[in-house]
Amino acid sequence: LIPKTAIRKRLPLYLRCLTYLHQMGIENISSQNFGEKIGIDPSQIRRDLSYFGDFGKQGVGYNVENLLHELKTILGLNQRWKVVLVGVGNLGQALVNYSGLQYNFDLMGVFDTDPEKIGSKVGDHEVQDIKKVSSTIQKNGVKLAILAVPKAAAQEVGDILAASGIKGILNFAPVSIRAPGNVIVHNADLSFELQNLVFSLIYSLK
Amino acid sequence: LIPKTAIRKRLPLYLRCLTYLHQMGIENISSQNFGEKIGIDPSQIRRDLSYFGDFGKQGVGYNVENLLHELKTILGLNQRWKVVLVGVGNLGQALVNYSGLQYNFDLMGVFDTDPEKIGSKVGDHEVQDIKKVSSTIQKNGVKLAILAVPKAAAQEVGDILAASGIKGILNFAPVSIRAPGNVIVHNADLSFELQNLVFSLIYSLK
Ligand SMILES: NC(=O)c1ccc[n+]([C@@H]2O[C@H](COP(=O)([O-])OP(=O)(O)OC[C@H]3O[C@@H](n4cnc5c(N)ncnc54)[C@H](O)[C@@H]3O)[C@@H](O)[C@H]2O)c1
Ligand SMILES: NC(=O)c1ccc[n+]([C@@H]2O[C@H](COP(=O)([O-])OP(=O)(O)OC[C@H]3O[C@@H](n4cnc5c(N)ncnc54)[C@H](O)[C@@H]3O)[C@@H](O)[C@H]2O)c1
Repeated sequence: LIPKTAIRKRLPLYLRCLTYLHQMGIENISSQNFGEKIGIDPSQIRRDLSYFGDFGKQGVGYNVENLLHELKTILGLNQRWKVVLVGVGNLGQALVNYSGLQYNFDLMGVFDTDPEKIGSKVGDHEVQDIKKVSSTIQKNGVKLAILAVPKAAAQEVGDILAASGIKGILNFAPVSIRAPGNVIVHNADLSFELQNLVFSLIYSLK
Repeated sequence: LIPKTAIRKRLPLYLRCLTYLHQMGIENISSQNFGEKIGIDPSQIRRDLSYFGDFGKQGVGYNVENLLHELKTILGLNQRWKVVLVGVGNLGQALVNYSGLQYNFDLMGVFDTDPEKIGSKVGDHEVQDIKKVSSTIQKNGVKLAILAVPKAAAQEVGDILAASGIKGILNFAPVSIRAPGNVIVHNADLSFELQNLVFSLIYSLK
């Protein structure tokens, strides 16, 4: 059995790092260098990856492109995922237009309660009334939702999504929302990105 | 000497997890449970934390509030950091209004090139012309910048920031920007948050 935490926690870090290495045109990387970049013991990396197959070559390390492709397959990113977005304010509009989402995700609809916004176009999408989100989720078999509504509306909208059959919610509102056991909620927090920058800065100033 | 990667990579994960535990009202956590939640070997956690002092109690584990406070001090988050934001479009406006940034960061100014935006108010801030960013950075000793401009403008604005004395850039534009050796660039990518949600979903469906 693959240890639960490896999948949930370490493999995404490997994938993120490999994505950057690939963008930088790096072809091979040793488990030593790889470990150094992501802060994980190289022997742990080798153990994690050996569950899935034999990707590294003695003395050469891992081929970045090949490993990236394998990891994407293992982690379900070689298929596309349908997503709905609820809350088409500043953050929602920035997400609708963001090119980075197009690689693995198909936005099936964007929803809001503001009568001024409903019917208007954001990117390629027409803003729909939140009343229509359940039928969109059920008709298209949508599993994922992005929640970009104000704090006060987050729980109520989370309940609507869970009742419609959504399985995963990426919540941007700065509040923890309760969801039934079969729905996974991840809280996104951009201030952690800024905190990470501070850590790197402090360490490098030493 | 504290191993370089621990600071850079693992401690932020500890901090993020502790922040959620604290929000949930959890008082103590064993290194075993802690490791399970973040996907890091409990003995690695104990080794990392022992560099900084003796925080855990035999049999009880770590006190969440106390450890959170200690980690914040170690990682420089017990002080406030000055930040400037460049690019006050959809994403920039969502960031200016985001309550999560107020805990550790002071926004010293927001800047854009769009004449329609310059002079207008976003949250508590008046949008300033990008021409003024250098003097704001130098006058206030600002170290951090958030880059929320289109891809095409990212490198040019990055150069202005580096020349003004900025030490860390959080870049949201979907392009890698070059910066001098004394400037750290972190690329934020919200689609990784969505990818993380997919990993959790796939694993829990098994
Ligand atoms: N986690 C982060 O890093 C981060 C960063 C920025 C903003 N935020 C948060 O994201 C959320 C959105 O921020 P914003 O700047 O876009 O806010 P905004 O006010 O511009 O947009 C919110 C949108 O949600 C809509 N809405 C309100 N109630 C709704 C409901 N019941 N159903 C559907 N739509 C509803 C509004 O009509 C509006 O269009 C806020 O909660 C904010 O705190 C989080
Ligand atoms: N990394 C992520 O997860 C993520 C998510 C959403 C959007 N984005 C990216 O963030 C950026 C901003 O997105 P948005 O939706 O807010 O775009 P937007 O077009 O709404 O806003 C861009 C702003 O930058 C300003 N600008 C352009 N050139 C400038 C310059 N030289 N100096 C100062 N300001 C300048 C524009 O006037 C505009 O106000 C884009 O590059 C987008 O791809 C990234």
